[in-house]
Amino acid sequence: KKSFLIIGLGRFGINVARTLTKAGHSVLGVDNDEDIIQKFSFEIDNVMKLDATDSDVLDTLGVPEFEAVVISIGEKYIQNSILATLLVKEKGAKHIIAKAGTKVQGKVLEKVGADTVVFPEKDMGQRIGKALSSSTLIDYIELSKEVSIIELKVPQFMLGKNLIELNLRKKYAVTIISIKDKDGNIKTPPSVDYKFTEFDVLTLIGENEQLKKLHFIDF
Amino acid sequence: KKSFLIIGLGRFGINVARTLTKAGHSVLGVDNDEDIIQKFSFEIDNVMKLDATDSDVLDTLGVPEFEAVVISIGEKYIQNSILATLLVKEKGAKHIIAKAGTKVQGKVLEKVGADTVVFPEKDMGQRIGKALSSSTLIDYIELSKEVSIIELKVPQFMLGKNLIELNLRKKYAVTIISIKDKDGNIKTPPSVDYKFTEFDVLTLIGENEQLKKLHFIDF
Ligand SMILES: Nc1ncnc2c1ncn2[C@@H]1O[C@H](COP(=O)(O)OP(=O)(O)OP(=O)(O)O)[C@@H](O)[C@H]1O
Ligand SMILES: Nc1ncnc2c1ncn2[C@@H]1O[C@H](COP(=O)(O)OP(=O)(O)OP(=O)(O)O)[C@@H](O)[C@H]1O
Repeated sequence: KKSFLIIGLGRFGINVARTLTKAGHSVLGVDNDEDIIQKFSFEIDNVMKLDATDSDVLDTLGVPEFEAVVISIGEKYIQNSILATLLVKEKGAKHIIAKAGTKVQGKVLEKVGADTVVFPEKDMGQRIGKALSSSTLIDYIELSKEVSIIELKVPQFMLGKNLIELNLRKKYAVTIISIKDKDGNIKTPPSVDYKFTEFDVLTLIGENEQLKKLHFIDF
Repeated sequence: KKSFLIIGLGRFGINVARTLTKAGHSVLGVDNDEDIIQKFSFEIDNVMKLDATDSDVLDTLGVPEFEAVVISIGEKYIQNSILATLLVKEKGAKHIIAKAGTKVQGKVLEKVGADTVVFPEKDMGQRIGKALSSSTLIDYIELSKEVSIIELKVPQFMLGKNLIELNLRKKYAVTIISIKDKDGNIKTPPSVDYKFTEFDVLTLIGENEQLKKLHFIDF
């Protein structure tokens, strides 16, 4: 059982807090908005109204004892987000995760001490943009700059064939991880003699260059 | 080349617009905030200041001609988000994606016509919460209620062994999709005689029940 400090209880922050609470960890959620504190006081075991840019107040929290500190103050209060990150870093936070809206804000947060910066709206915006851009792509997750996991509607050329005949792994180093049929049943790992059918949805992994060659993605 | 209508150019909306623009599609971005329109007028081919809750104005856009309409008005203007969705549905939008902050808002948006609802901050908050909750889990993506793809630090019991010896697929129906070594190089598919080493990061897929049995996840 670990303990976590969540600074800023917007949508992102409260969902980190809820998830950790559900997993049985101890959570201290802080926010300087009284209404927000009232709203979540029954849900999160410890909530406290405080201004996270107040160095003295932060001293009372025992920052180094938390497994991690999550700064989830949004762009509306960008200076608060930056100052709070700087302060908890100074006070010895073991691990800092900060939420940012723009790349620029993210760079500043890293400079002042954030170990990890997340971009919830930017990430989701890109995933949706990519899925909309292709008529077959459903979802797309970057594992690294070169490798992605994608979910897509079974391409025309695969219909009626099985993995042995298609030989995707040898030809393109693309691996089908799972197949979801039209009723939503997921088969993983897929069997090599299964013949692909219309309405199958595939989850597969491969290098972006190879995925482009196969027209699975176009970006 | 397709065309898309993005209503509301907050962080989520602008990133959908940018991603589609990069992929070569035609984008019309609308917002009723003049500053926002000015800010993005050079970046997105078509931007227009308008109130998306004004039915007559929406009539001038040719809503049914867009491949999809994305409603990315946030919780701050929740009634606008709901009314804009209702209106574009009435005007024959082919496909509507709407952003929501809470489950409740998401349900209402579905009722008034959204085909897909996304929760950027909630999703990311849960992913971060889950990664923080486990000392080995790095990332976690739900493919369905029963199946997840997870990224985790190589567990103790796998060190020095290879996939043939571990037999994870036969025993637990868990498939290792890729292995990232400490220099960030990704090997996919992993070779079956590779002996797992400290600092390896694994991406694997399996049923949540099995992942729990292996203590890969604890939720
Ligand atoms: N100095 C501060 N100390 C503590 N909490 C703060 C401070 N400044 C802002 N906050 C809180 O941070 C929370 C999140 O900020 P805001 O609502 O701007 O972010 P957001 O980007 O809309 O968040 P989300 O997208 O996660 O909903 C707010 O509840 C706000 O009260
Ligand atoms: N009736 C409307 N017509 C057009 N645009 C609108 C309307 N109401 C709100 N908007 C715009 O929607 C945009 C996004 O709304 P808001 O900033 O509340 O969302 P948000 O949740 O903070 O967004 P994000 O998290 O994506 O940054 C704003 O730029 C706002 O001007």
